[in-house]
Amino acid sequence: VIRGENLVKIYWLGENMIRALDGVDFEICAGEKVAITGPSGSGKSTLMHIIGCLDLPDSGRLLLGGEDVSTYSENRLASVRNRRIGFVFQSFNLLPRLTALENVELPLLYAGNHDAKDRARQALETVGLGHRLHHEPAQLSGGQHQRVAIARALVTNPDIILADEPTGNLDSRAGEEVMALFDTLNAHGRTIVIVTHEQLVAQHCPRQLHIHDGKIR
Amino acid sequence: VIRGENLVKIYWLGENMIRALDGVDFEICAGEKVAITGPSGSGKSTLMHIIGCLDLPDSGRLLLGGEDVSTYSENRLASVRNRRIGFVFQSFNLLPRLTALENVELPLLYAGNHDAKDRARQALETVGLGHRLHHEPAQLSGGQHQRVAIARALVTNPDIILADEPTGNLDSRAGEEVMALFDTLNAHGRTIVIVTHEQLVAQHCPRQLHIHDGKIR
Ligand SMILES: Nc1ncnc2c1ncn2[C@@H]1O[C@H](COP(=O)(O)OP(=O)(O)OP(=O)(O)O)[C@@H](O)[C@H]1O
Ligand SMILES: Nc1ncnc2c1ncn2[C@@H]1O[C@H](COP(=O)(O)OP(=O)(O)OP(=O)(O)O)[C@@H](O)[C@H]1O
Ligand SMILES: [Mg+2]
Ligand SMILES: [Mg+2]
Repeated sequence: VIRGENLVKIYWLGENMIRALDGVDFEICAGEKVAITGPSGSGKSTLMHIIGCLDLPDSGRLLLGGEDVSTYSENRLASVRNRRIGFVFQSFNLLPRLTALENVELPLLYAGNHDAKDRARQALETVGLGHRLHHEPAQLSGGQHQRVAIARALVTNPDIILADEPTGNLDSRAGEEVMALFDTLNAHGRTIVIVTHEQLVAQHCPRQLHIHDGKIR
Repeated sequence: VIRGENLVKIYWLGENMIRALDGVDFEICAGEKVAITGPSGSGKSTLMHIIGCLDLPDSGRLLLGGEDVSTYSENRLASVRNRRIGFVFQSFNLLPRLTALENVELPLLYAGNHDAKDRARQALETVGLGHRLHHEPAQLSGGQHQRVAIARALVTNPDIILADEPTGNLDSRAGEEVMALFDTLNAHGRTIVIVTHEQLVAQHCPRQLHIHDGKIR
């Protein structure tokens, strides 16, 4: 369902050319659970942003369900991002002036849901934050931020879950609960892609893609 | 050298009272290496901010070298923070409009150093970022952010290093390099306090303080 063909992403800093992705090919089938591993700075987040339709490659193609997403209109891309994909960002990206509940509600409001508040509350209870609904990000611990970001990614019940280091700020028990949650979703047919630095999380996935200097090895 | 006596920290949200620290007593000797562990939301970062003189307890005392820091003037507190303590924040807290080099240079400029740029460059090379000196935070990966935050905490050569989850975004190799760096500093007499969710990091420390619901157990 997700296919990358010769993806290239280049950043320029003055005269320096940085090949964040240097020709990446891969295929992920519907319902798979895949881990992406690799050293810091190797291109994992860059790849996730392209798969998540948040960024375009400089060359190469990304295909979702066989269709080249670079042919999509801006509206169709936004709809894919909002309804088909749930993205857990490495740095969470919560809106600082909204409470946890309002942050998680937001994707449902965009999608036009009428029961957004109830579903958002449920998602936060699932990650153990039922007692923190009305806290703003500045009033939450690091691991609580991370769990709000996870709840927000899952609340729209997306087909594809992209999680960029979802357990980095969680103690082992909270981390296991999150992995169990992903397992349940995977058992229901959701496609799960997890970038992780944790061996236990990576080994938990049937398949692993290793990235090094912008290439898959 | 660091002593906490019955530290209490309370947050109010409307009528809800949150006991982030609920009477914490502990002592850390000069030159020790101590890990602080505990579930997400248990009060670890709150405790670190009080130890680092970034925050005051609501009751109880923090003593550095036997002196109650609540008796210090604002100037003396700032001087302690700048020269005696190096703090690695859980969410890095880099200044977004400065490059990596400028971010790391900043504490040295405050302290009046004339060789700030050279020392900052060296600190960044030590954490493997010699090739990223002129990138701003938005142009760095998550683990690169974390390593800039570590370099900044160490560049003033502080007596006390407080690291709040310093390896959460690092692959195992980069994480080991950071722990080796802390070991070297500890061998030279620096006091090291590390909040961590990683078992391997915690077991690496001769002593561990476990926090649960704002109390040490
Ligand atoms: N400004 C605030 N207002 C209200 N509650 C707060 C505030 N800051 C922190 N808290 C609460 O205090 C508790 C302790 O927070 P703290 O950041 O110390 O946890 P932690 O142990 O560092 O967690 P983590 O491992 O997730 O980083 C949390 O439950 C958090 O929700
Ligand atoms: N806007 C940018 N401008 C210049 N270089 C960039 C930019 N964004 C990312 N980079 C560089 O691209 C490389 C890949 O970044 P990316 O965030 O994908 O790494 P990563 O594998 O996710 O790392 P980590 O494990 O540390 O999160 C890094 O070396 C980074 O410095
Ligand atoms: Mg990353
Ligand atoms: Mg914390």
